[in-house]
Amino acid sequence: DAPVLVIGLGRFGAATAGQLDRLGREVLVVDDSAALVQKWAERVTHAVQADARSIDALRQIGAQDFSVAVCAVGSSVEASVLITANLVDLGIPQIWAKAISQSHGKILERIGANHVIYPEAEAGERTAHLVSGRMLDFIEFDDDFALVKMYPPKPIRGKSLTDSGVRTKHRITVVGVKSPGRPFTYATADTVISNHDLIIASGTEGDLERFAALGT
Amino acid sequence: DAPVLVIGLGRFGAATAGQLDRLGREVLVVDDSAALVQKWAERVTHAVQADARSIDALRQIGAQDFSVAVCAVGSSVEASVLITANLVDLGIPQIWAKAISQSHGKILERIGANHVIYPEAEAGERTAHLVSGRMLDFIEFDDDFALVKMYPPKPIRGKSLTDSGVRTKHRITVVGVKSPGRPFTYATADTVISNHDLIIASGTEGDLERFAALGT
Ligand SMILES: Nc1ncnc2c1ncn2[C@@H]1O[C@H](COP(=O)(O)OP(=O)(O)OP(=O)(O)O)[C@@H](O)[C@H]1O
Ligand SMILES: Nc1ncnc2c1ncn2[C@@H]1O[C@H](COP(=O)(O)OP(=O)(O)OP(=O)(O)O)[C@@H](O)[C@H]1O
Repeated sequence: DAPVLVIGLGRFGAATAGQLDRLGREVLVVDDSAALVQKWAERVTHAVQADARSIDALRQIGAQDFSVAVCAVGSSVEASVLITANLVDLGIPQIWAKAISQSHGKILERIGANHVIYPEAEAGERTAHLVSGRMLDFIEFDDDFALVKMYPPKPIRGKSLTDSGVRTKHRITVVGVKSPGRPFTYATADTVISNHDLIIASGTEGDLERFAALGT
Repeated sequence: DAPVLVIGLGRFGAATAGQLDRLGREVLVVDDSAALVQKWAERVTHAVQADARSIDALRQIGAQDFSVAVCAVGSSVEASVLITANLVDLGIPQIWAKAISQSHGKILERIGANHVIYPEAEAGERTAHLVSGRMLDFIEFDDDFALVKMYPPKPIRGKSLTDSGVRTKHRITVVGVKSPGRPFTYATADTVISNHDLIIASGTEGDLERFAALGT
């Protein structure tokens, strides 16, 4: 519930600030572009113009009082590293920073960013799973646990989950079902999947890819 | 299993092409920068230099034979629209395109992109959920179904899931548990969560936010 400091109103920073605001959090956004600050003045708790590479400028706006900060300045490695170093020197306990490459991210971690985000790389990896055409969404939570929203493969349609052997044969758990016009419902052993449904399925990445390809 | 055409080797395009290659898919990457094409020549099936705004250049490299294409040229709305229009005119059935704003994305949809991706916006929305400090990952699959990897809130630790009333009181389903040094395991009614575990929980966005804040 603590207020969040967001530096940089590019696409990623703007989306972060906007969503925080929608979640009811207080947000102070900082950008060195007066035009952007002006545009955001009414949308969040506070919008301030400053060059975040200057630690004094950050102190003047009270940055040291924040417990969470997001450095959303990506395209200049130098600027993002300087800004992140300032946030560390100001003693902010939780620092999130955007990186545009693995090596950029490693530098940010070394200088004290607790969490590094790679928006384009993560989206690219997700998209690669989706272009096979069968999955509508994909996320990997852990090395051995991924979740997929997909059309049910032919072999499991029109039967209960137990009868189609989803878990016993394919090592997949159908978590839930989304039938058209009805809200999401959790699946049970007797749930029958039709070809109008979307399913949310979990398993390892490999098992999910094979499952999605069944019957093709 | 059809080969994929990826246009643009920026961060998003490169991540998509790289992951497709890792998934064993054939990838043809196109970029108008000779340096980038050179760098990718050994990493994917084929890398070709071309200005994708020219439909003839695309025909010369056989773009019309692809059933899936990804336009990963984001920063110039004009270029991305021209390239996407070419992909549509070439009759490619599945076109994914990166957009840098809602209005950009709407234009791409109108001219025929089947799927529009907003990498920075999606990452920003996810990050906003994560900066509350309690969630380690978050994804919204549907209006009423989201999934979170998180530390278990105090009130549910040291008890079975049934005893802590996770579903009856909080409308949350604990899908699985990740204990340190052990693989992910699916949760059952008798699973007891300790404070060393990470849990993967599902529910609505609102219920998950409240659940994550329990005991704080
Ligand atoms: N030193 C700085 N102090 C404050 N704001 C800055 C500074 N440098 C850049 N910015 C702002 O940060 C924002 C994002 O910067 P930039 O475009 O470099 O990042 P990006 O990672 O490419 O963004 P996107 O999220 O759009 O991909 C811009 O609005 C810019 O004005
Ligand atoms: N007309 C074109 N034909 C082929 N490739 C192009 C064309 N225009 C741009 N590109 C390439 O596409 C890549 C990505 O372009 P750009 O940097 O504009 O997109 P971006 O959305 O900002 O990328 P990122 O994914 O890094 O955020 C660059 O490598 C560029 O050389």
